[in-house]
Amino acid sequence: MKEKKIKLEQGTINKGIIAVASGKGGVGKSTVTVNLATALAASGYQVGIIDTDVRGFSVPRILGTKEQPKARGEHEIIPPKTHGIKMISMGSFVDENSPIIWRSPLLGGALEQFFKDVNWGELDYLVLDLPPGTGDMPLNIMQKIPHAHLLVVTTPQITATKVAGRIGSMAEKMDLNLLGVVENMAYYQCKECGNRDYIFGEGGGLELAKFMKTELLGSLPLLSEIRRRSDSGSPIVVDEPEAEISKLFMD
Amino acid sequence: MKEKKIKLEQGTINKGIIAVASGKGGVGKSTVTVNLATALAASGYQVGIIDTDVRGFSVPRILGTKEQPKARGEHEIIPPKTHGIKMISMGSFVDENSPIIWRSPLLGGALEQFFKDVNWGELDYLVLDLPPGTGDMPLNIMQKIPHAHLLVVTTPQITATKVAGRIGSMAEKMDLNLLGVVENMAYYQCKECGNRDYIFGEGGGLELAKFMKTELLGSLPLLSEIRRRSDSGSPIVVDEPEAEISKLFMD
Ligand SMILES: Nc1ncnc2c1ncn2[C@@H]1O[C@H](COP(=O)(O)OP(=O)(O)O)[C@@H](O)[C@H]1O
Ligand SMILES: Nc1ncnc2c1ncn2[C@@H]1O[C@H](COP(=O)(O)OP(=O)(O)O)[C@@H](O)[C@H]1O
Ligand SMILES: [Zn+2]
Repeated sequence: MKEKKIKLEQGTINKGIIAVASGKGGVGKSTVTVNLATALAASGYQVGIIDTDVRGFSVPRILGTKEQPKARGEHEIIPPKTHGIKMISMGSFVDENSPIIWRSPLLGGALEQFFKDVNWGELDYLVLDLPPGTGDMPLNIMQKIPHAHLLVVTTPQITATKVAGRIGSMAEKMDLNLLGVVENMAYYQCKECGNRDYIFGEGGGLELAKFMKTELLGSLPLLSEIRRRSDSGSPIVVDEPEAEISKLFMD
Repeated sequence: MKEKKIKLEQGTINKGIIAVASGKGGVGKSTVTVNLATALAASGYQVGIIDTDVRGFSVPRILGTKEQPKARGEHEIIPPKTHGIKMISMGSFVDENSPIIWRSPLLGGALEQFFKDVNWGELDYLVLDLPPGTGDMPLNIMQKIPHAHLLVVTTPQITATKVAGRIGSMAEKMDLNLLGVVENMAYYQCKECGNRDYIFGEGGGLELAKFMKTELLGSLPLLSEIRRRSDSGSPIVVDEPEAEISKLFMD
């Protein structure tokens, strides 16, 4: 990853911004965002997350963040820190029961505020969880972070990869640097007898990476442990760094 | 199901309209829509489907429909028939590459046209695949079909059921009749050793049905056969009516 230092109003990002996108909802984009961030933090980096997924602010739940951000003055927001990661979610500023239609116009202004008013301090990486899909929302956000690296999460089905491919061509138009593709729910491995079943098909991740002229960074299995930890707010990388799945996130 | 005969411009619906909704994308709503319709057709009923899911018109692919609707005059559209099911998709009137934002305003007018200008003939059931979520789109459609029965598809995770619960309260406000809940991807059963793994958790479907004061109609397993058949356009109920999964749809 080409490193580029970015100076913020209240802090710096020493290595870069990683924006995590997906073609459809429900492919595990937020799960990958949080586990990637915790893997980076476990390797000793200073990491921040911004949750801009207006369809469902699930980053705070998956990361296990209970505190709200605190305001020190009019233009200084202190982000809560969980498992060594500073995190700000649109969800702390928007009512989760408000219709989605109201949430997206707020997003543009809120994002600028998160870069200016949040006291991020010294960060190595800032990870952004983008809204799902290829509509105007993720596009508007990508335009505000021209220097970001893009990570695309997909599941193996043809339809998930076709839609995610549109993200790739969007990124090309805007000259964002494509980091690679993560294929999630790639297969299921039985705990009892070790049999592997490619439930959602095989090879979709690799096909998408080739189509987008980038690399397949890894394939994650469908694992009840991942879902259980997401629901309880303790990402798998934190508790079991040795587990096979954590290694995949660490690479 | 309370039966109600509905007179259309070009046909009648003898038993009723079933609208299939879901709180989030990717839970298998379109897959359940098509398999429910094919199960009804296999039991000898005359069935039609309208695909209004503007986020991705996947009903034609899952049903295996290759033909386009034909126009006989300005106000007579003949729907293509596949596996004995007449089907009209918004996808045949809207370019799949157009941004989603443009698709929803068209939906209202198109739906009225589908009821007036399509020559449905004698139908027992009309099944509608709604757009996912609890935003304005599915709401606007539900308002146009006040006499419909609502089927809610969810996966077992807490978040999927929480969002789907919002659909239930929407339906109550609009006096739609709740048919029940279908829990999809409820568990994975290993083909080799029979071990069951509740990957996405247990009991979410039942909890949602209780919350919405309705019934859990069935729990479908995560099965690669279902995905493979959806990708190849031959719904499982058509080829293997005896399979356990088909029986679940038939009930
Ligand atoms: N590899 C995996 N194995 C098992 N469950 C997963 C996996 N990845 C994601 N999940 C579960 O799938 C659901 C959707 O994941 P989420 O990250 O919220 O998706 P998205 O952000 O793409 O909408 C969550 O319940 C999550 O716990
Ligand atoms: N019970 C199931 N087992 C295996 N795959 C499934 C099952 N239900 C749906 N799928 C697959 O999951 C993906 C999402 O299903 P789809 O019906 O398109 O969801 P939605 O309409 O809710 O967005 C598709 O690739 C489909 O083939
Ligand atoms: Zn097994």
